[in-house]
Order: sequence, then C-alpha cells, then structure tokens
Amino acid sequence: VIKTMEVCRYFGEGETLVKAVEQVSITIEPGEFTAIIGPSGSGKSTLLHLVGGLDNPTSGVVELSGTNIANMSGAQISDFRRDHIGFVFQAYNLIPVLSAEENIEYIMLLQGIAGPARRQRVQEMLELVGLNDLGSRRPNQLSGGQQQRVAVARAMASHPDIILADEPTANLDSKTGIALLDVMKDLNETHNMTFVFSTHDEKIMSRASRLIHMEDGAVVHDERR
Amino acid sequence: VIKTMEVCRYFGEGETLVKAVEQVSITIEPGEFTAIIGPSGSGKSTLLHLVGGLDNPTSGVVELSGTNIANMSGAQISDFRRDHIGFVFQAYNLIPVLSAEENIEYIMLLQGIAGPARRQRVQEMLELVGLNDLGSRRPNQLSGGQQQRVAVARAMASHPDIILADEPTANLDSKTGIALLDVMKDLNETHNMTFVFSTHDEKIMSRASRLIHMEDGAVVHDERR
Ligand SMILES: Nc1ncnc2c1ncn2[C@@H]1O[C@H](COP(=O)(O)OP(=O)(O)OP(=O)(O)O)[C@@H](O)[C@H]1O
Ligand SMILES: Nc1ncnc2c1ncn2[C@@H]1O[C@H](COP(=O)(O)OP(=O)(O)OP(=O)(O)O)[C@@H](O)[C@H]1O
Ligand SMILES: [Mg+2]
Ligand SMILES: [Mg+2]
Repeated sequence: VIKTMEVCRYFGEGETLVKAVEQVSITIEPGEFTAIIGPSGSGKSTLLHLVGGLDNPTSGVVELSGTNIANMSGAQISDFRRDHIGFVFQAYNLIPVLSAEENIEYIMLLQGIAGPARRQRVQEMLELVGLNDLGSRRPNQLSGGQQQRVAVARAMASHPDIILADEPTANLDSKTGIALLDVMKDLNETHNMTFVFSTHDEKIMSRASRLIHMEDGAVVHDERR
Repeated sequence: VIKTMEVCRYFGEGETLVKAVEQVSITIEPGEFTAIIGPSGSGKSTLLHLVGGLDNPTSGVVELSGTNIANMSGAQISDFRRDHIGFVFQAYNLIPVLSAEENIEYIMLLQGIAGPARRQRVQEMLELVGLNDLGSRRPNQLSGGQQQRVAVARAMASHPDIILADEPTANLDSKTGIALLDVMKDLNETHNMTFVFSTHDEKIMSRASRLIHMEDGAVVHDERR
C-alpha cells in the first residue's frame, strides 16, 4: 500500500516557483488498475515519482507500507523499491551499453535471483512484450516502441507488487499497445499486481478500474468504476 | 521534392541481417500532409531518416530536389537539411544545457538569421505550441510532453519547406495534440509547408491527405484521399 497525505512538490522559488504537485492525498491499494490522466504538464510524472519514492515531497507525507519515507534512509527506500516497485520511465532510461536482455535482467541480479531463474524470466518477459529474438540488441539498435517495451519488461521481470508506468504505450501502435495491456491486465488479475499508469491513452483509461484526473498539479476528480 | 527509388536500409549481416527498409519508392510532393503508419518496428523512423538525408541507404537512391544524395558531400547534405528540412525526433534530441528558447533558436543561428528576427520567431513558436513563459527552462525542467513540443517548435522555427516529424504527439494528451495538429495544418495550408509524419496517432491519420502503410520494412499501401 502506498499512501500520500497532502503531498506537494514545488520547483524553484519566488518568481520562478512551479507548483508541480499540489496537496495530493491518495491511497493506492493492492490489486488496483489505476490511470492518472490529465493535460501535458499537469503533474502526472511528478506524482508518479513521489509515489515510487524516487523524489521527495516539498511538504506532506509519502508512506510506503505504513512507513513515512522521511524516516527511511536512502538505502532503505532503495531496497524497498528494488523489492516491491517496478518503474517504467517516460523516457525509458535504458542502459545504453547493455543489451535488452541485460537491461531486463539487471534488477533481478540486484535482488540476488539465481542465474537460470533469471534467464528464464528474461525470455518469458521478452515473449510477453513481443520482443522474442531481439534480446541481444542494444537500445540504439531498437525502434522507439521496441525500447519502450524493453523498459516495460524490465519493470515486470521481478514480479514486483506494484508497477508504476509512465505512459508505457505512447510509442506503440494500437495492436501492440492492446497486446501489452492484455498482458498487464492478466498479471493484475492472476498475481494481484498493482498497476498505476500515467497516461494519455484511451485504451488504458477504458481498462482502468480507477481514474485519477489531474489539472495544474491537483487531483480534480478520483473515480472508481 | 524528396524522392526515394527502391531504397533499402539493412543492419547487420548474415545471421543478424535486419531488413529495416525494403525496396521503398515514394515521392514527397510540396504541400503534402502525409502520415506513415504501421506497427512498432515496421521501419517508419528508419524511412524518415533516409528521406531526411540523416542516414544513407544500403541500396537504392534518395534524391533531394533532384540531386542524388550519394553525389552530395556531407557538408552539402547538411546545408540542404539546414535550409529546407525540419526534423522532429522520436526521442526529441534536445540539447540538455540549452534552454527551450536556445534550443529553438539554434537552427536559425546556423542559418544566419538576425538576432531580433530570431527572438521574435522563438516567441511566436513557443506560443504556437502552448509553451509561453516556459522558454527559459532547460529540458530536464520540463514535462515529457513539454519537451516534445520544444522539439516541434525547433523544427518549425525556421519555416522549412518540409517537416519530417517522428511521432510528434506521442506524449501529448488529446486536447494539446489536437491544438498542435491544427497549428501544423494551418502552416501546411497557408505556407504550403510539407509535413510527413511517422505516427500511431489516429488524430494525425484522420487529418492526413495521404497514408503510407508500412509492414516489415515495406510499403504495403499508399493511399491519397
Ligand atoms: N542499429 C540497428 N541494428 C539492427 N536493427 C535495427 C537497428 N536500428 C533499427 N533496427 C530495426 O529496424 C526495424 C525498424 O526500426 P524503426 O525504428 O524504423 O521502426 P519504427 O517503425 O519507427 O518503430 P516504432 O513504431 O516502434 O518507433 C526494427 O525492427 C528495429 O529493431
Ligand atoms: N525541474 C523542474 N523545474 C521546474 N519545473 C518543473 C521541473 N520539472 C517539472 N516541472 C514542471 O512541473 C509540471 C509537472 O510536470 P510533469 O512532468 O509531472 O507533468 P506531466 O503531467 O507528466 O506532463 P506530460 O503529460 O507532458 O508528461 C510541468 O509544468 C513542468 O514544467
Ligand atoms: Mg509526464
Ligand atoms: Mg519509430
């Protein structure tokens, strides 16, 4: 469970003060399939980073499994993320010198998962996102949408409790995007994996069980269906 | 006018041979508003780079205004691009140490456009893409969709004859994307600016006067409407 209480994230100060996230209080429960939607610049990525412990709030509290992250050391937050959270970045953030397989495998290495189990999971993931046979390519040898899918596979590979995905279908055609969403919906229903998306994609919105609308940093609407 | 004749672009060789673009012959006429569509990995970005002279074909000919680029020096191709082509990259490729304004202004500097004219054009562009007041921010101080719009503004700023845009709305919400497309449609109709998009976005497809479908590197359908 991840909880934010009156969380704010401001950048700059005085004349240049930017209120990227303004007084957001939400609770993410296990098993959710939630989409955060809103205009470009409304604070979706910033909120997702706060929820994932990748950024610290200017004010307010973020709780990971009941513990205020302000009371956790950098190492403790890092361990929590490694063991419980998978993050798909809007710009993918793949490691350029590693192959797709190595990028996907990386997190499981950090988690101490054994070699054979790791390699098997990597192959499963490549298949799930439709990239079989492309595993040995480096990111710059892949198309934009293929890189995006490596980033998604990397987040899912260690079967984390919660996946925070920042616009994971932005560079995918309709058919590939739908296939990916079906995989995620399936993981959500069979493994109770929580998914929180920041997205502009109608296909994700229509599959979401909860829609959080943002505008100018604030949550203006939070509907469960 | 940009023309490709039986153009191929292959990567690797032997076992690892990838036919990214296979025997494509198309002519881009002035004033077109064309969308290249197809599944992730089908060759859209690769074709766009070949058309823009940013990449060399493995075989076949690319002609820029009647001249085979194989007969042009690197400097001549570079000058042609600077003077006639605006490119929006799928990953934006903004210069991290420059502000949004400086990123947009850069090409006009290279073209020797005078200071006051440049600065005025930069402000017009920022306004056209909905980023007024964000000009002094650096890319890492902007949201994904805001960075994308800086990349678009940069391509349009020098009023090139032709704009090659690789998924320019991928990270934009519907409303912002439509506003951007209306701006492009307007430039196309009032300035006869040619637009060739690589896209997965239905909104671009519906506005296009020509749809080029790609699959596995080949053009499988080329319809004008
Ligand atoms: N340097 C490279 N080495 C090997 N294969 C490559 C290289 N660059 C691209 N490819 C392959 O060429 C094919 C076409 O890539 P391209 O980037 O043009 O696709 P695309 O249609 O733009 O896809 P997307 O919609 O995902 O952006 C892909 O299968 C890709 O993996
Ligand atoms: N380092 C920074 N300094 C100043 N402002 C920032 C910084 N980072 C982000 N912002 C601003 O915070 C606001 C929210 O950004 P965020 O990336 O969360 O938006 P978003 O909803 O994800 O947008 P998009 O849909 O375009 O990805 C934006 O207006 C952005 O310009
Ligand atoms: Mg974002
Ligand atoms: Mg592409």
